[in-house]
Amino acid sequence: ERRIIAVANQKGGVGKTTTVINLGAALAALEEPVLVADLDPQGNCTSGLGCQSDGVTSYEVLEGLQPLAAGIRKTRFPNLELLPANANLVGAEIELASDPHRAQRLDGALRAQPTSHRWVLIDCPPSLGVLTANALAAADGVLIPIQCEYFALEGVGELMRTIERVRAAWNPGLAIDGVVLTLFDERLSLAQQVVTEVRRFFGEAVFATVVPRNVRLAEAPSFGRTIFEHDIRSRGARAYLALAEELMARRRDE
Amino acid sequence: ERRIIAVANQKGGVGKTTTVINLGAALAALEEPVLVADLDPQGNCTSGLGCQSDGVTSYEVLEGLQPLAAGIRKTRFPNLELLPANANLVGAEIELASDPHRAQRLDGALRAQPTSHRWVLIDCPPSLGVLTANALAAADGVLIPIQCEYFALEGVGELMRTIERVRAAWNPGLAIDGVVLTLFDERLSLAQQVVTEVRRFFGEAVFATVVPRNVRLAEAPSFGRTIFEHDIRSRGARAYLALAEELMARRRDE
Ligand SMILES: Nc1ncnc2c1ncn2[C@@H]1O[C@H](COP(=O)(O)OP(=O)(O)OP(=O)(O)O)[C@@H](O)[C@H]1O
Ligand SMILES: Nc1ncnc2c1ncn2[C@@H]1O[C@H](COP(=O)(O)OP(=O)(O)OP(=O)(O)O)[C@@H](O)[C@H]1O
Ligand SMILES: [Mg+2]
Ligand SMILES: [Mg+2]
Repeated sequence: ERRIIAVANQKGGVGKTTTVINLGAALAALEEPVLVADLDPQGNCTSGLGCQSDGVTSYEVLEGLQPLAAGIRKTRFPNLELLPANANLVGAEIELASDPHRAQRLDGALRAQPTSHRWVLIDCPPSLGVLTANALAAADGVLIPIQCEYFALEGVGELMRTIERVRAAWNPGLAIDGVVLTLFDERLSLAQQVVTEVRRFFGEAVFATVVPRNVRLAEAPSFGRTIFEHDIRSRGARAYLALAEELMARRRDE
Repeated sequence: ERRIIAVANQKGGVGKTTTVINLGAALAALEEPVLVADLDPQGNCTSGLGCQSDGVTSYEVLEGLQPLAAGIRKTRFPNLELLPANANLVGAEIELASDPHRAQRLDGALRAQPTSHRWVLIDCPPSLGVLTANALAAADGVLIPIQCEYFALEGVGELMRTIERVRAAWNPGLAIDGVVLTLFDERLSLAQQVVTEVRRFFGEAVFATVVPRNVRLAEAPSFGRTIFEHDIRSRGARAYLALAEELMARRRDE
């Protein structure tokens, strides 16, 4: 059975893409088949995995021009497939604006196409528009990366309200699969305060694993590599492996 | 005379808000009156300057419910005023979607209201929707913060195409006032490559000043302080002061 997780936070640069790529790669390395769905017009997931974004992408799937299967492609990593994205997705926000079912396009495409993946990780853009709405409407759960810096807490209330709206309108079963603290920099006195405050707000939902700020994670995508290829001994690699194991354990416990 | 600058880049977390707050504060410290206009529904500029976001905000001004003057408020910093933002702005994207003149709302409000500011710095959200279109249509120039990391270069082409579209549709005189390299981390071998590549792509437009990754800059907004209040001896403070002087020199040379 497949679990669909939207990795979302409208705050920019908090590690959504880095989490989708490396959590996806960790799950794949642990023999769990993963589909990464790139729903960000910037296509950072697509390029970060070293893939091209020509041919059928998430744009054609959202617009109903192609079935999901036509867009799914293999990556060089075993157990890891990708639905790529490119800048055409910017058009979807405008083109779908008048369609009352605009937020249910991805959900329809995923329901119509059973696949053998155990996990589907959807990378969202830094906004709460129609693309993120599609991801939340299609998802079983949301994973919220929160950067351990000041502005990181500002948007969380807005994100929670959006999740409520999506539950009310399209997806009553949408769960919070977890909150992952990212870009933790121990030199920043503020970072620990953010960790404490986030744990107070979200409680048990916050993963024990905290992803440190780690230079290796910033370098890896420029080579189209996951952190495991780039530097498996790094703190970044260990953190995403631990996060994958925690996510799998939470699923077993259900 | 007033110069209106949109600080824009759809890539998230590249230092747009940090640049608007601290470049604004540096210009104000150099006796140049500044208006900061927050056009991001996250309202990070508003909270980073220690201001509230109740009452009249950029939402009411864009919707034509209130004139610009009603939204402008003093901050505790001399020569620095603010048009605040809050999450109501999310509504503007949807409410204005059917208005053919949706992108010219801010321009209209600014033209209708001469002010004594020498600079207007507009903080944009991490997207290329109607809010950023309003900023670009109203601006004399664009300042593009680019983070010295891999994904930072990915979206630049898309941003340039958007600027072209805005020039063709609404604002033929829109200039590139400059590109500022931010979050430069000398431990990251990639950072220097990004600097070289950005200088090759943008040439003279790139400011000589490169803003280093500096813990003090990340701490300042949690106290509602500018970098100059928080730690005036820091590398972050020196960088934004140098950037302000460079921007002023470019304006004199015109
Ligand atoms: N733990 C980390 N350590 C060091 N660098 C990181 C880490 N996580 C992310 N980064 C870097 O920070 C930048 C932002 O990360 P990323 O692109 O994953 O964020 P995002 O939330 O997907 O951004 P956007 O909002 O634009 O989609 C990237 O340059 C990335 O390489
Ligand atoms: N030079 C710097 N050194 C250290 N931290 C920085 C620097 N510039 C920005 N930051 C921190 O990085 C994070 C992202 O910066 P900021 O919020 O200014 O980016 P942004 O482009 O405005 O983000 P968004 O796309 O969400 O609007 C913030 O936590 C900020 O404090
Ligand atoms: Mg991303
Ligand atoms: Mg910002």
